[in-house]
Amino acid sequence: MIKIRDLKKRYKMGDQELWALDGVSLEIAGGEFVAIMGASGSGKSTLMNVLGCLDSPTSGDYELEDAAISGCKDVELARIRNRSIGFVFQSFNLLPRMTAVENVELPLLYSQVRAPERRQRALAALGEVGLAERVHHRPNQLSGGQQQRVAIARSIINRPRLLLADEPTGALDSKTSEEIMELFLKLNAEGMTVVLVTHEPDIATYAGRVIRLRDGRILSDERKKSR
Amino acid sequence: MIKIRDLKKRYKMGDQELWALDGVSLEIAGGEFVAIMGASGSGKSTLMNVLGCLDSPTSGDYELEDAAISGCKDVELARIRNRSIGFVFQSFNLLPRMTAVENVELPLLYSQVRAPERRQRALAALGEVGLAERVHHRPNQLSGGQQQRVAIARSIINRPRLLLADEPTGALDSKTSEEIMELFLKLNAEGMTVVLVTHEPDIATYAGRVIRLRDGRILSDERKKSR
Ligand SMILES: Nc1ncnc2c1ncn2[C@@H]1O[C@H](COP(=O)(O)OP(=O)(O)OP(=O)(O)O)[C@@H](O)[C@H]1O
Ligand SMILES: Nc1ncnc2c1ncn2[C@@H]1O[C@H](COP(=O)(O)OP(=O)(O)OP(=O)(O)O)[C@@H](O)[C@H]1O
Ligand SMILES: [Mg+2]
Ligand SMILES: [Mg+2]
Repeated sequence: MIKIRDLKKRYKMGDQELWALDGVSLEIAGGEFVAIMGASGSGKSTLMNVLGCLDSPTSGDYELEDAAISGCKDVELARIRNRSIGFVFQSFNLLPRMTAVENVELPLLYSQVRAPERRQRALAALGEVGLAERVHHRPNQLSGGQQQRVAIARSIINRPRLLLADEPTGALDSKTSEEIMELFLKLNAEGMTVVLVTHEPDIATYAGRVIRLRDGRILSDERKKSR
Repeated sequence: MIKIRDLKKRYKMGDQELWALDGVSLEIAGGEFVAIMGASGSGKSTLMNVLGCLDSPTSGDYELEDAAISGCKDVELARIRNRSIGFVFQSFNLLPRMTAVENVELPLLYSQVRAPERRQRALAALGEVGLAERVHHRPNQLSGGQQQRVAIARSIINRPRLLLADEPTGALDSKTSEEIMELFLKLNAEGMTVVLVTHEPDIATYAGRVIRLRDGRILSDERKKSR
């Protein structure tokens, strides 16, 4: 599903260069559940942005479902993103003037789904993350953890083939975190590939494989022993 | 230092009412180190906003250092906030067009400190949170955890008497979290009162007292046994 080879991402600031990704190579098969860990600033969100077709690498190759991403034009990237990828951003990125249910419906606007079905599916997704009673609240009327859960509901409403989640439980208490991880496990069992960034070992244990980054490179890549 | 009695905060949405705080009473003495815990949506950030003079309660009393806050005008509240309180917001709230060091200097603009000393103190605060090499980056050139640390540096630059920190380590890996908690312990030993919201038991153990909220009320309030 995902093949990246020698991926590099350089930021230039004046005459300084920062290699946020410094040669990352890995393959993720369809249906895997992968956790990405590493210190603050090690390149996790940068890697997720490249995987999510939100950012292009400085060099290296990226194939998503056998399609070479590196050569894609913006229009093509947008199409791939909307149809195949669900993304939970580290800073949620909700639209402040729309309610929870309107935010969750957004990915369906690109599809052929009509308004009544969009609304019903968005309400169902909000139910799945425990927010049935907050559907008409706007982001500034929601707690931090509630905003994060709206972002999660939005990311899964299209039942994407690939879910990229950057710290999806960072703002959640342990009980709510477990509910969200059980939801991801269920979607993964139904075929969705899950790649999630986390700092918490308790969250990483839900994954079948843990990749650790350090200074823009892979430090280790370990699969769980099968039971 | 802090006395709140029967604090309530109601939000009205159409004809629905939501009591985010539903009768909270507590006292915190100067120099304490308190952790506030509770499920997502239980009222923690709402309580912090009232303690930080950013929001007024619907009813109930709040005395900060023996001054009755409930009756204050906005100008007076702003003066108290700037001089006595440091605040780390759950969503960081950095100014996007300013660099890290400019963001950290902001609280000193209200004081009599001149520009060269402001710059030197802001650089020192950024050093204390491990960001000496990111001082001229703007927020969108920083990782999530780096943005959080800029917010922390900004909150302590005035050496406020009261530090209110809402999930200050939420975006940080465990090593960086420990460094930040050691910094808070040091400032607390120097006399700063610390009230921090956290979901993580490992972070709460740094505090001498843990207050748990549920549905806008205090569920429990326990002090650590002294050693
Ligand atoms: N402006 C508002 N209008 C309506 N309801 C609000 C508003 N702000 C907050 N709420 C509601 O008040 C409740 C408490 O919110 P608060 O932000 O204090 O929770 P919290 O304990 O900080 O949660 P978290 O751990 O998720 O950050 C939530 O259920 C939220 O939906
Ligand atoms: N636009 C940019 N310009 C310059 N440097 C950048 C930019 N974006 C990110 N960086 C730097 O690249 C590095 C990696 O950032 P990234 O956001 O990928 O880290 P991360 O592993 O997600 O960290 P965290 O755990 O704190 O979220 C950081 O050191 C950051 O300062
Ligand atoms: Mg990140
Ligand atoms: Mg909160």
